[in-house]
Amino acid sequence: MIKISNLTMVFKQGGGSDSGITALDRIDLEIPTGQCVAIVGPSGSGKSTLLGLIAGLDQATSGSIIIDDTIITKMNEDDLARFRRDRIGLIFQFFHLLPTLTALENVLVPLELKRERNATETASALLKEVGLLGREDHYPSQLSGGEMQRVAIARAAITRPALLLADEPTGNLDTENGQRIIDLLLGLNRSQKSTLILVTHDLTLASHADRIISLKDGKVVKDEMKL
Amino acid sequence: MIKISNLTMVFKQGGGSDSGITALDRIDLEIPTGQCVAIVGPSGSGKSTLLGLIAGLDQATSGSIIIDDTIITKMNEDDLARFRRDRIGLIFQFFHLLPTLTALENVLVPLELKRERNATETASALLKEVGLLGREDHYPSQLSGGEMQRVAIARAAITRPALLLADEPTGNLDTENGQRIIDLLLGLNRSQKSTLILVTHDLTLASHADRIISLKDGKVVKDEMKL
Ligand SMILES: Nc1ncnc2c1ncn2[C@@H]1O[C@H](COP(=O)(O)OP(=O)(O)OP(=O)(O)O)[C@@H](O)[C@H]1O
Ligand SMILES: Nc1ncnc2c1ncn2[C@@H]1O[C@H](COP(=O)(O)OP(=O)(O)OP(=O)(O)O)[C@@H](O)[C@H]1O
Ligand SMILES: [Mg+2]
Ligand SMILES: [Mg+2]
Repeated sequence: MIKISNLTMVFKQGGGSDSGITALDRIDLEIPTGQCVAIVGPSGSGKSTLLGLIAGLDQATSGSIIIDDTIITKMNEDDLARFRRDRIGLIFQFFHLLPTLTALENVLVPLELKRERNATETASALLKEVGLLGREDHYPSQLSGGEMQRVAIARAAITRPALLLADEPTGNLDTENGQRIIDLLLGLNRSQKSTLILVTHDLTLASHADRIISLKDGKVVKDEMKL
Repeated sequence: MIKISNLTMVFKQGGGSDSGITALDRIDLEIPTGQCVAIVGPSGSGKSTLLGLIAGLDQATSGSIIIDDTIITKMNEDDLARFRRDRIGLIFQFFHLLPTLTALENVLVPLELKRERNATETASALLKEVGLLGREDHYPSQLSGGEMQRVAIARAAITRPALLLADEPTGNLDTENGQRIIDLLLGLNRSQKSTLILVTHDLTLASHADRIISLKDGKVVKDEMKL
């Protein structure tokens, strides 16, 4: 269960003036374990900011986030890093692959942090599943945009995390590759009971979620369960 | 008129082995001045590679590209840089904004290279047109994904280039902002007679083009004029 209460994020105004930008405005949300949620909304509405706070990558201005019994908003950086390593898979809007590691090595990073055996076979199989057979030894600079995106997806999925946070996971993919990713993510949700939070502009992806939350100007303006 | 003949791009295999990756395989295409063309195809099919060669950013393995009477594939780097500055607007798949310049300053760069007067008013008006009023003074790190994308679009459009090359220009945008961008780009095509080449996975955007070229494994597999 993810419990978000009165969550607010104010950035100092870009130009250095005193007024702030309220990227999130007193958000209240409860997401039951194992739910698949799509978060949609206009560009700039606060989606990536919300995901970053849930992952503990940023510090909220006020409010709280509790994941199961852990108060994310009260943890220090080391504990947050450990929590993420053990429980969260993250797909960033712009991937954040390590440029000095190959596709395979990038996917292996979370498994090595968790010291899993047979890591290489697991990573190769997952790269094949996302259609990257033949690209394992490429560095990010030798991959297309959608190939980099798929490496980022494989890296987040490989530990079968209890909570997967995905920011625009199909943004650089054609319909067919996008569907492969949808199947992979939904598969995690059903077989692993992973909680999935998918930020997306892709209405096909959103249509597969159990619930669609719409943001606008940092607020929740709609919250619909699929019937 | 863009005339592409027998264009081939082979990358050395990612892993350093001797076999190469044929990202483009003997492409022949003619694009009349003022046409609006969508280039579609699966992830990894060669779209960004093709755009990079047309822009003279990379060197083809073989074949030729002629834009009006200029043989792009025979030019040196300085001449290519000047040609791009004077005639081409480029929207990269991952934007390539300068991190140390604000949104407004990023948009101004092409105008300053061309020494235009009233540059600041033109840039501000264009940022407003893409919905970025209030974000002019933000640095790229202070912008959302779709906001950065729109800065990149404004930067490419500001010189009203004779040839605009756009790689996934709506990839990080919701429907409404995406439509604003479609209107802007089509407006350039109609009023400026700019030739537009739009690489995209967005079928809505592609549907507005005069012609849709489909790539697969580095080859043109379909080339359809809209009726
Ligand atoms: N460091 C920052 N300083 C100032 N403003 C910021 C900063 N980071 C983000 N913002 C602003 O906060 C708002 C929300 O940003 P966020 O990245 O969450 O949007 P988003 O919904 O993910 O948008 P997109 O769909 O374009 O990716 C944006 O309007 C952005 O300009
Ligand atoms: N420097 C490189 N070395 C080796 N292979 C490369 C290199 N750059 C690109 N490739 C390969 O060339 C192919 C075409 O890449 P390109 O970026 O043109 O694809 P794309 O159609 O733009 O894909 P996407 O829709 O994912 O952006 C890809 O399979 C990619 O792995
Ligand atoms: Mg975002
Ligand atoms: Mg590409």
